[in-house]
Amino acid sequence: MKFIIIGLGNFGSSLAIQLTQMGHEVIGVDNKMEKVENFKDAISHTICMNTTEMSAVQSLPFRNTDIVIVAIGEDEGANILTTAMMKQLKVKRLISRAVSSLHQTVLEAMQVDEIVHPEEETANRWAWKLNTEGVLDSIPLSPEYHIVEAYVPERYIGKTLGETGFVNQYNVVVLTTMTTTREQNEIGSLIMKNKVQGVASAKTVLSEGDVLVLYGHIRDIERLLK
Amino acid sequence: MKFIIIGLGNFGSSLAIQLTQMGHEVIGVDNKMEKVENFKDAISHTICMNTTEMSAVQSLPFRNTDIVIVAIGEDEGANILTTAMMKQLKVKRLISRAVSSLHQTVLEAMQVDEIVHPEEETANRWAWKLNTEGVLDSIPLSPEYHIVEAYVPERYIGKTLGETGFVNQYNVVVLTTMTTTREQNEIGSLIMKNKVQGVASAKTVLSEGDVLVLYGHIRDIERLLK
Ligand SMILES: Nc1ncnc2c1ncn2[C@@H]1O[C@H](COP(=O)(O)OP(=O)(O)OP(=O)(O)O)[C@@H](O)[C@H]1O
Ligand SMILES: Nc1ncnc2c1ncn2[C@@H]1O[C@H](COP(=O)(O)OP(=O)(O)OP(=O)(O)O)[C@@H](O)[C@H]1O
Repeated sequence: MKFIIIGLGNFGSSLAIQLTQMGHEVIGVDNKMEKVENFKDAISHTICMNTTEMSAVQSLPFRNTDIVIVAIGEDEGANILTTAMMKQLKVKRLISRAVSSLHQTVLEAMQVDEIVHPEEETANRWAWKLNTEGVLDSIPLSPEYHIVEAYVPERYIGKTLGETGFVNQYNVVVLTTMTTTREQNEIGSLIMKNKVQGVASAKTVLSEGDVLVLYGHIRDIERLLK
Repeated sequence: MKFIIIGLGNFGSSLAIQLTQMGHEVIGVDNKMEKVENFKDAISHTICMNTTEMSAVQSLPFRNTDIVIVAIGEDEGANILTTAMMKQLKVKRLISRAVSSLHQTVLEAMQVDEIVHPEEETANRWAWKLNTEGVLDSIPLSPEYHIVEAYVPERYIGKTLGETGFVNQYNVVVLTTMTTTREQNEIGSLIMKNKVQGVASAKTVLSEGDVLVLYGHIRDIERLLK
């Protein structure tokens, strides 16, 4: 697909680089020449431009572009002006970053298709990661239904998934297990490496130190893990 | 649990507020009085303090604290100094934010327990969300095994999960389905609302416009969705 990403700060540049690596055509735009130079080998195309000026912005190839992302951060005014330009140019799908709640309100009123809050969204993910001891991660699909990563409870160690019967007992879905091993990274520190064991089946053996990846109602999962 | 979060920018304050709402005891620290004032009702405790000064930092209640998070952003020097202080005070679990790759290298050398990259991690999540048309989201548990959210393929519409037989055919796990409805939000814009349908079973009916939440090898999922 074809993307235009405006604002090559940490968020915008990471997104532009990753989409480029995934094989998409990405145009990265920033008004600082040093940023444009810095990223020119990692992003399909980079352009130095002040996107608050309609005369400059009009030259961008919007008609073939699937998604435009306004990733300008600190300068809320520049972000809002740029977003307004994109609305005027009737881009197919417009995603803008919000930096404050007032900023969010303005973007909603402009009816952008999606709003990103990079720092808040990562804070949200980490809050769930840190919330429960022994639970390594919790991804809410809804307030009550989560995907949870947790160590295999002691009473199931050494059994197969089928033998435990906990899938029916607690009405959960098991996606997979992960084996955890200690490895040395490039600078010699010991880090935990998780290795995903494909797709779980009734024959999957649950070993000590393995991580279960489950889906279900959080109350059922809590009871299972006790 | 008990947390100390240093640096109440967008990332630090969102994390502190969310953990407080989840019932944890959180101490939010910042050297700007206006930030401390702004968040004092949303975070369990807030303290105004310059955390690059050992004399000030020593008074924080570290012995009972489970996790310390250094969320200072732009000022890499202050982040690194604060992190060094936390290492010296032998906090139980230390998580620091990295703002650049040089910063990351320094934090790794100091052996912090975990490193967060708020903007980069959100960019990563969104790259997977935007990567494939018709696929609403893709969460990698490993490079090849993903949790994927995608619209029900046409050939399965109107059938039950059991009738389709695709779970065995493609070796995937179905977590749930989500029904999608258009609703008006507070400012009158039409937004898509996703409603999770509990835990999937063989009897789950697949309707047009429903979203399948699947786990499996990305190549098997690609073939299923074609
Ligand atoms: N008018 C403009 N036209 C084009 N680019 C702009 C404009 N204003 C700001 N930018 C660029 O947007 C980028 C991101 O914004 P900025 O660095 O202010 O936010 P940030 O919050 O630091 O970003 P991040 O958190 O993603 O690192 C910067 O590289 C900046 O040069
Ligand atoms: N020495 C220090 N002691 C305590 N707090 C500090 C210190 N230096 C900076 N901070 C605080 O850290 C907070 C976050 O850092 P800053 O705002 O520079 O980063 P940011 O990248 O804008 O953050 P975010 O992206 O999370 O909004 C600020 O509120 C700032 O006041």
